[in-house]
Amino acid sequence: DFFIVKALENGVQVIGLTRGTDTKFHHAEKLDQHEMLVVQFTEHTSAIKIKGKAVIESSVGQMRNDQ
Amino acid sequence: DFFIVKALENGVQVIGLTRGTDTKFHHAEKLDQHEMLVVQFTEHTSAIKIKGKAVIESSVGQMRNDQ
Amino acid sequence: DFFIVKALENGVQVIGLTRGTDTKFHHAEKLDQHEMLVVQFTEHTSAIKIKGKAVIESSVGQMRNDQ
Amino acid sequence: DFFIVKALENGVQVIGLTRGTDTKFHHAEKLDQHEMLVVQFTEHTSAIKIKGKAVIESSVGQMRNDQ
Amino acid sequence: DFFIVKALENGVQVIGLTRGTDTKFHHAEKLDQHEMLVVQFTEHTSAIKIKGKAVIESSVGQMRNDQ
Amino acid sequence: DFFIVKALENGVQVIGLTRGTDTKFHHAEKLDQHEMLVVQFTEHTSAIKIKGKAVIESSVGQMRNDQ
Amino acid sequence: DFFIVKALENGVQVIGLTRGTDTKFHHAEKLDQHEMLVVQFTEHTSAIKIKGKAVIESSVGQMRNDQ
Amino acid sequence: DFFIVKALENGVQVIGLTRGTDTKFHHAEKLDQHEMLVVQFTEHTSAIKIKGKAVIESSVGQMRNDQ
Amino acid sequence: DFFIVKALENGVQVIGLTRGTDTKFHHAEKLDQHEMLVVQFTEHTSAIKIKGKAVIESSVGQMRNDQ
Amino acid sequence: DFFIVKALENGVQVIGLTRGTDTKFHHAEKLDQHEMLVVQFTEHTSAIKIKGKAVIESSVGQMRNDQ
Amino acid sequence: DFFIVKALENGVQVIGLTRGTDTKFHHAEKLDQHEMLVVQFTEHTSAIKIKGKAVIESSVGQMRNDQ
Ligand SMILES: N[C@@H](Cc1c[nH]c2ccccc12)C(=O)O
Ligand SMILES: N[C@@H](Cc1c[nH]c2ccccc12)C(=O)O
Ligand SMILES: N[C@@H](Cc1c[nH]c2ccccc12)C(=O)O
Ligand SMILES: N[C@@H](Cc1c[nH]c2ccccc12)C(=O)O
Ligand SMILES: N[C@@H](Cc1c[nH]c2ccccc12)C(=O)O
Ligand SMILES: N[C@@H](Cc1c[nH]c2ccccc12)C(=O)O
Ligand SMILES: N[C@@H](Cc1c[nH]c2ccccc12)C(=O)O
Ligand SMILES: N[C@@H](Cc1c[nH]c2ccccc12)C(=O)O
Ligand SMILES: N[C@@H](Cc1c[nH]c2ccccc12)C(=O)O
Ligand SMILES: N[C@@H](Cc1c[nH]c2ccccc12)C(=O)O
Ligand SMILES: N[C@@H](Cc1c[nH]c2ccccc12)C(=O)O
Repeated sequence: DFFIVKALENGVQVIGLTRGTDTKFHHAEKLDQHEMLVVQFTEHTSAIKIKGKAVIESSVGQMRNDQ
Repeated sequence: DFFIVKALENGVQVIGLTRGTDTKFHHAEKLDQHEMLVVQFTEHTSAIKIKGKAVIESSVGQMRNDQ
Repeated sequence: DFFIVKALENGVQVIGLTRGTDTKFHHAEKLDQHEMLVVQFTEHTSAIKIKGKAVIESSVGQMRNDQ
Repeated sequence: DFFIVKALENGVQVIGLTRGTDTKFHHAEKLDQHEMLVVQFTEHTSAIKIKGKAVIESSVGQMRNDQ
Repeated sequence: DFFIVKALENGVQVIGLTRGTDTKFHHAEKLDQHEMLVVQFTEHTSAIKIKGKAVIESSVGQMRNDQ
Repeated sequence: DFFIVKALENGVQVIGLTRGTDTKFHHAEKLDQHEMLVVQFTEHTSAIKIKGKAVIESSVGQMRNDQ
Repeated sequence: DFFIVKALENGVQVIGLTRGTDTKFHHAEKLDQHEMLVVQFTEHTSAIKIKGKAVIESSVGQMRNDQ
Repeated sequence: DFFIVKALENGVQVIGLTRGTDTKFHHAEKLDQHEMLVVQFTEHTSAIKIKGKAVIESSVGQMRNDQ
Repeated sequence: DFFIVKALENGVQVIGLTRGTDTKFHHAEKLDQHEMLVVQFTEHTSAIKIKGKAVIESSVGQMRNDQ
Repeated sequence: DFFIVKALENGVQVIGLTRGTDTKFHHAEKLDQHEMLVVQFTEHTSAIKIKGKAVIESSVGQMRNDQ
Repeated sequence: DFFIVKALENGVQVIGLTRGTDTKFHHAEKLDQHEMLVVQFTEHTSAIKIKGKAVIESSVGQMRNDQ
């Protein structure tokens, strides 16, 4: 399972939350406008938070938050 | 299996319920309006509760509660 | 296998029935109106009962009981 | 494999038949009108009987007996 | 693999035939009109015979014998 | 893999041919008109012959021989 | 993988060719007109020859040789 | 993986090429016009050559060489 | 994974390139016009080159080079 | 899982981020305009960043950032 | 996973990049105009670069760079 995030503004953050009994932030990848990040769920990442204006393209459909 | 939650207001909670004989809350991720959270079912999470106005996009379709 | 339950009124119950030779209630998650619960079948849950007005969205289609 | 049963009247029964060389009733879950039950085939259940007016929603289509 | 049988008259029989070198009847489930039976193929059942007026709903399509 | 056979006349035979180096008839299930038989391929059955007027419904489509 | 052969004339042959370094005929099933044969590929059969007028229905489509 | 070859003329050859470091002809099945041959890829056959006018029906589509 | 190559002229070559750290030609199958070759990827072949006018039919679509 | 990146300008970077507890850049492949790069997720790469004007073609759809 | 590359000009290069912690060029296959190359991802190849005018046909769609 993977999805694509495209930043629609500067300063978008794609944040990985830890897999396991604890749920903490382990990495925040900052994206400038137009940059794209293709991410998987992994052994260490079982939830992913997106802050800032962005478009997500995934197998369950598109989701955008700039409207 | 994963799905995407987009908060339509501030203070939305995405709550993980424990897998196993007991069913308890193990984590509540708070989302401000427009923030998006992509979550999986995991070894520790077998049910997920969403409080507050939000849209869910998943392989079984879209579900929103702001209408 | 998972499905989504959205409560259409207060006091909706999503009840887990035990897997195995016995069939008993092991957990009842109460939902207020508009709250959503995304649930899996698990090692402990092989049947799930929904009491109260709700909409179910699943891979076999939508089922609602408020009509 | 799972399917959804919605009771269209009070007193609907969803009956689990045992897996194995014998075929006996091991559990009958009673549903009041509008209640919904989502059930799997399991290690103990390889046939399921529905008595009373109900709608079944499954991967092989919908089946209702109230017409 | 499972399918759904709905009885269109009283006295419908859903008969399990044994898996293995021998082919014998091991169980006959009797259905009254409107009753529904959801059945799997199993370790003990590799052929299923339906006597009486009924509708079958399965992944290979619908089959009815009341026309 | 399974398919459904519906007899369109009395005396239809659904014959199991043995799996293995030899190919022999191991069982012939006789169907009266309207009776339906749902059959799998199995450890003992790798070819199935149908004699008499019948309709077959399977994942590769419908086949009938009464035209 | 299986397919269905329907004989459009008497004397149709469905011939199993051996799997392995050698390719020989191990069985020829004769079909009278209208008879149907549903066959799998197996441990012993990796090619199947059809002589005479027949229709094949399979997951890759229909093939007939009577036109 | 299997496909169907139908000969459109006499003398069509369906030739199996060996799997492994070497690529040699191990078997040539001759087909008369209208004969059909259903073939798999196998432990010994990883390429198949068709000489003469024929139609191939496979999961990747139809291919014919008589036009 | 397999695909079909049909030669549109004489002298078409279907060339197998070796799997592994080295990439060399291990076999070139020559096709005359209209001849068809159905080929798999294998333990020894992880890239396949086609020289000359031909049509490829595969699960990712058709590709021809004679236009 | 793989996807295709096509550079729409010179100097596009396709950057591999490490799999594991740490998330660092392990490789940046530079693309000139029109060059195409087809990339997989791997044991070492669980997130991939694209800087510069480019088009991504993947199983979850197309994503471009030049509009 | 495989895809097809067709060269639209002479001198097209299909370059294999190494799988593992390092990302280096291990092979460049040169294609003349109209030549086609069908390539897999492999144990040694986890990224593939295409230089020059070409068309890619893959399960995620077509991508060309000659417009
Ligand atoms: N640590 C949690 C992270 C998580 C995944 N899905 C969730 C849903 C809700 C809350 C937390 C989570 C887990 O692996 O299970
Ligand atoms: N602890 C429960 C959580 C759960 C999953 N699905 C459910 C459905 C209903 C009630 C509880 C649950 C379990 O793992 O099984
Ligand atoms: N304990 C039962 C629960 C159950 C699942 N499916 C059912 C259908 C009917 C009645 C009970 C059930 C079991 O695991 O098998
Ligand atoms: N005990 C039977 C139950 C059953 C499943 N499918 C059936 C079909 C017909 C009759 C009985 C059955 C079995 O496990 O096989
Ligand atoms: N005992 C047989 C039952 C059977 C399955 N499919 C059949 C088709 C024809 C006749 C008998 C059968 C077997 O397991 O193989
Ligand atoms: N005994 C044969 C039966 C068979 C299966 N498919 C066939 C096709 C043709 C002739 C015979 C067969 C086998 O298991 O292989
Ligand atoms: N004995 C051969 C039979 C065969 C299968 N597919 C073929 C294609 C061509 C010629 C022969 C064959 C084998 O198992 O491989
Ligand atoms: N012996 C070769 C046969 C082969 C399969 N696919 C090919 C493509 C091109 C040339 C030869 C082949 C192999 O098993 O790999
Ligand atoms: N020997 C190479 C062949 C190869 C496969 N895919 C490629 C792509 C580009 C260049 C070479 C290749 C390998 O197995 O990996
Ligand atoms: N090192 C991280 C990389 C990563 C994958 N998906 C992510 C999503 C968000 C942030 C980081 C990541 C991991 O393997 O899990
Ligand atoms: N050596 C890298 C090659 C690679 C695959 N996907 C990539 C994406 C970006 C950069 C490099 C790569 C790896 O196997 O992981």
